[in-house]
Amino acid sequence: MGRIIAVANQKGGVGKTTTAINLAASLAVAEKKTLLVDIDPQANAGSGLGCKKNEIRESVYHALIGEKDIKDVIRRTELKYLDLAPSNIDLTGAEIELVSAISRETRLREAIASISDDYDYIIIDCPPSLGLLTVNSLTSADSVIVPMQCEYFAMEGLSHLLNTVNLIKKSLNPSIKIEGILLTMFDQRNRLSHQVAEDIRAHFKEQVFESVIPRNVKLSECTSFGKPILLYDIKSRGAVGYLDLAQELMARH
Amino acid sequence: MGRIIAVANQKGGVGKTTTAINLAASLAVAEKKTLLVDIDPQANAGSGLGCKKNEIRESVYHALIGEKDIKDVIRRTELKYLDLAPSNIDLTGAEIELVSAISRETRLREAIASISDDYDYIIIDCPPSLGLLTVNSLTSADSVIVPMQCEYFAMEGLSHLLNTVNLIKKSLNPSIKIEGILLTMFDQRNRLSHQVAEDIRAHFKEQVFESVIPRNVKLSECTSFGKPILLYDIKSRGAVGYLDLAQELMARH
Ligand SMILES: Nc1ncnc2c1ncn2[C@@H]1O[C@H](COP(=O)(O)OP(=O)(O)OP(=O)(O)O)[C@@H](O)[C@H]1O
Ligand SMILES: Nc1ncnc2c1ncn2[C@@H]1O[C@H](COP(=O)(O)OP(=O)(O)OP(=O)(O)O)[C@@H](O)[C@H]1O
Ligand SMILES: [Mg+2]
Ligand SMILES: [Mg+2]
Repeated sequence: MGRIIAVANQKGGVGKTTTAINLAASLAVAEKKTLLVDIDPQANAGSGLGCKKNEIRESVYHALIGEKDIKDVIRRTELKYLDLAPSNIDLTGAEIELVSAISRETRLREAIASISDDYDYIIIDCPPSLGLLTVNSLTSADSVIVPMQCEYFAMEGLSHLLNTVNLIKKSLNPSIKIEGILLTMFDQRNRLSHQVAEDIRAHFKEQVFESVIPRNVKLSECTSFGKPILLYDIKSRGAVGYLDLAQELMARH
Repeated sequence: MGRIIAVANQKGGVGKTTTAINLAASLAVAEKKTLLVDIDPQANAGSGLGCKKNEIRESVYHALIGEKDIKDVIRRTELKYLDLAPSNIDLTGAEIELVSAISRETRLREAIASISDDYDYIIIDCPPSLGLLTVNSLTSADSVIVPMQCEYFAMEGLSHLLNTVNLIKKSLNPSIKIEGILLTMFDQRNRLSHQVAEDIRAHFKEQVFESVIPRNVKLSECTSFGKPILLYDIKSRGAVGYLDLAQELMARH
């Protein structure tokens, strides 16, 4: 049974998609069978792997509303052990469409159940909100990775996200836990980065990953070429950061 | 009748809140009576002006559901000509609560109507989604400012946002127009920044503001002190960028 990990934080632009893509790719090169599920209507995870948005007819949306089996939505990527369940624009309407649907919170869990034994890891990239799409992801997941920028606003919304995880733990998914808080866009030269990182470690102690992702322009550039960082520049600090993270994760499970 | 401007982009972390706070503050020091409306449940605009989240009892939420008049929610700030209508955690539930409510898209417009003559500018900070809170903002606004990071994903979601604006123009708010696309976090040293900025200008021509906001750590630091950049470091490149933007805007209206 593969481990299902949601990458979530309602704060925008903190590196959720960059983490989901590059963690999944790093697990795949370690020959772990990995599925990346993109449940963000922005569909950035797909495009970061070179998948053109307007090519996607069937997406996670069709699996959520029960029109397709998730097996029919999954596609292969450049990496042998990495598959992708892409998003598309139809997902935007899903939150409003699902509001009055039956078992609206567990649709993704039901969709993934049929394929979870085919993978060692399933990574879910969430949108920047705590709506039904993120709730569905947290209801499906064994654990959640919370990327946090080393910037001021980072700590602001965290209590809200952790409350949501607790609510889900009480009602929909008793086994969910925090896999870890991941410090992203850490800038060595910037005092604020060090200060926020210290605050986060003091507050969350061993819940913070050892691995830290530095601010590294290669992580932006690789996306514009539709490649994960390890296929673009494996020696870059960004690539090393995510390979470290994958190692840290594999050592636990 | 004050000009109502929404700051919107469903892509997360592009500088919506930083733009809303610092544009509003720059207009206020030019002695334009300005109201900053925070309709993002993350309530970052309030905290960027030193307003503690847990102090807010009445927020924009109570004006949206009709429990309070927006006048009772508005509070003063450190700047004489800048008022704030703060957000709080109650707003998170608003999207689901409003789905089946009457006139769910025009609640904010109705709430603002009673005070719009008291201000020269009303700036609305939107959440990173195209849900009912952003739809309410676009339905209330005369125009919309779209902050765009000079990064790869920036262009990805833009067509989706522009489609939403057009839909609103056809049905709910015929007079809305694009005030401008604002290039944010522009990094002089970074090739990708220049490339994306060129692409955006080639594509959107005169719809792109002349003013460009540079990547400037002071814009992050000032937030941790609860001050707009011009009260934190008026000589910084970040402050100059937003003062330029305010000038450009005032020259038009
Ligand atoms: N470590 C890093 N160094 C430099 N740039 C980064 C890094 N991580 C992410 N970025 C860039 O920052 C921007 C935001 O990252 P990303 O899109 O992964 O965040 P997100 O949390 O998924 O955003 P959203 O909230 O919109 O889903 C992107 O342009 C990305 O290329
Ligand atoms: N020009 C800039 N230079 C450096 N840092 C910036 C700049 N503009 C914004 N930031 C920082 O980048 C982060 C994202 O900015 P901000 O919160 O304003 O974006 P947003 O679009 O409002 O995010 P969300 O989608 O979560 O609402 C913040 O930590 C902010 O301090
Ligand atoms: Mg993302
Ligand atoms: Mg914001």
